[in-house]
Amino acid sequence: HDVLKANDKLAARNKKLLDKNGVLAINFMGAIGSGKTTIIEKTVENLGSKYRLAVIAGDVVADMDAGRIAKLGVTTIPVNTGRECHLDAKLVEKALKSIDLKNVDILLMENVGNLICPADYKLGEHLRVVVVSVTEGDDIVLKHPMIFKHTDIAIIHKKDLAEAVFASAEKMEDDAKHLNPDIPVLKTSIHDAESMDKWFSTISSMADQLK
Amino acid sequence: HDVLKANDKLAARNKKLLDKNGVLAINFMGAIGSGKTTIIEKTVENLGSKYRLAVIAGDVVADMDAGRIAKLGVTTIPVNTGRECHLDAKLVEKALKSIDLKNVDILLMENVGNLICPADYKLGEHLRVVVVSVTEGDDIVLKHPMIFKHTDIAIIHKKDLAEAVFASAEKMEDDAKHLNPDIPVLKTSIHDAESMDKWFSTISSMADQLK
Ligand SMILES: Nc1nc2c(ncn2[C@@H]2O[C@H](COP(=O)(O)OP(=O)(O)OP(=O)(O)O)[C@@H](O)[C@H]2O)c(=O)[nH]1
Ligand SMILES: Nc1nc2c(ncn2[C@@H]2O[C@H](COP(=O)(O)OP(=O)(O)OP(=O)(O)O)[C@@H](O)[C@H]2O)c(=O)[nH]1
Ligand SMILES: [Mg+2]
Ligand SMILES: [Mg+2]
Ligand SMILES: [Zn+2]
Ligand SMILES: [Zn+2]
Repeated sequence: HDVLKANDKLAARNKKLLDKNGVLAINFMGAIGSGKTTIIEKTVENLGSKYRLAVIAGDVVADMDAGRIAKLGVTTIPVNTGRECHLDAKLVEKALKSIDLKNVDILLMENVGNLICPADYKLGEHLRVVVVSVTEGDDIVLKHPMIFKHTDIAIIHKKDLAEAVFASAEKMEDDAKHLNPDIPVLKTSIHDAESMDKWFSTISSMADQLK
Repeated sequence: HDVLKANDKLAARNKKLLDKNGVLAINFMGAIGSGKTTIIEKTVENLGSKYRLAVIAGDVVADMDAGRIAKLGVTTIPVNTGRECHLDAKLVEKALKSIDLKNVDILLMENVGNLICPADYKLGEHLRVVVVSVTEGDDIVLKHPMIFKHTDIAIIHKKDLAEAVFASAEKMEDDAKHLNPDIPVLKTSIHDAESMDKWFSTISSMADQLK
């Protein structure tokens, strides 16, 4: 598929540029409203003193997520995808031009909410994270096998609300582990500090290993 | 755009076939896990005695939603979209072949969870419904103006959980009304029977008017 091939080439170029500058890039994919921006906010707050961070915040229109994240004092580049339902390497290439990469350790990229297309569009990232939340229903993992098979970390978020939507976070965790036995699968909630710490330590140890 | 033009042509053919058989077709779009299947289930239970119903249940893979709906005893055709992130007129044309249309009053079609592409892909429907839930965050409406501008009914669902996710269902309702002043905007929850009745009466009066 020509479009995908062209995107792969551009993604490889982005990755080369990131590697040249020693930047670890993370692609945050997930369902609409699953908690991607919230998790990025918490990550900036927690890791921001130990690592130099930058963020690319993708949204269909406007720059609401970029605005939220920028409030934390971190370099944040807003990107609009418009009618496209996924970030692509070309949009990321353009955003990278606005970042002083040699002074960045970790680049967090928030993809638009979509569990289908982002699986096929590489951005030049080193790590892929998929975020789904229990409020989408606990069949959400089995319903989207492709994206779970092609990710490096799976996060089952908003676990505090599982009972309220008749969902089992444990079932979602099991489903993800069956689809992809090699990856960490985390169950998180902003109300459970320990669960967030587990995410911070997972991502920082992966960051330290890859750098 | 050739693909969209070809889809429009096929959608027009589907609509002609539905009109010939006196079938009112509804396209249920919305975010992943927003409550589309739940609302369709409730609609089947409530309207199933007054109208002859049929359902086309779209899912990326497998037939989980079709299975849920079929349990209610209604004709349910499962459709897989695979790597495509929206139902299209071709998939619907194929599904219609399995339905005895002359004996159907209302056809409910569940689109895959996506707030971007379904706006562009007509299926041959008479009515479009967009379902989002408060658990996606109350910025979700403003973030997806296109789909709200091109819908006939907007549903803000799971309103019982608004406080738990720091969201305002009223803000979401206002945002939808500003984007599209001409359409009914409903706030619903399975725990508020009156809110569901409002949906049932909205859709049945629209059904009676269009028939
Ligand atoms: N109860 C609860 N609510 C949460 C949690 N994390 C986030 N939320 C709420 O979930 C909603 C969506 O959070 P966001 O961070 O905006 O999600 P997102 O994935 O970035 O959304 P999009 O970028 O629009 O796809 C907001 O209303 C948050 O307040 C959690 O752990 N528990
Ligand atoms: N608290 C609460 N939970 C609800 C409500 N409606 C649905 N749910 C829950 O929300 C989750 C998703 O519901 P579904 O009906 O499967 O949503 P959907 O839009 O069909 O999901 P997909 O087809 O997978 O995109 C399930 O866990 C339901 O139990 C509601 O009004 N309140
Ligand atoms: Mg976000
Ligand atoms: Mg469904
Ligand atoms: Zn797509
Ligand atoms: Zn799409």
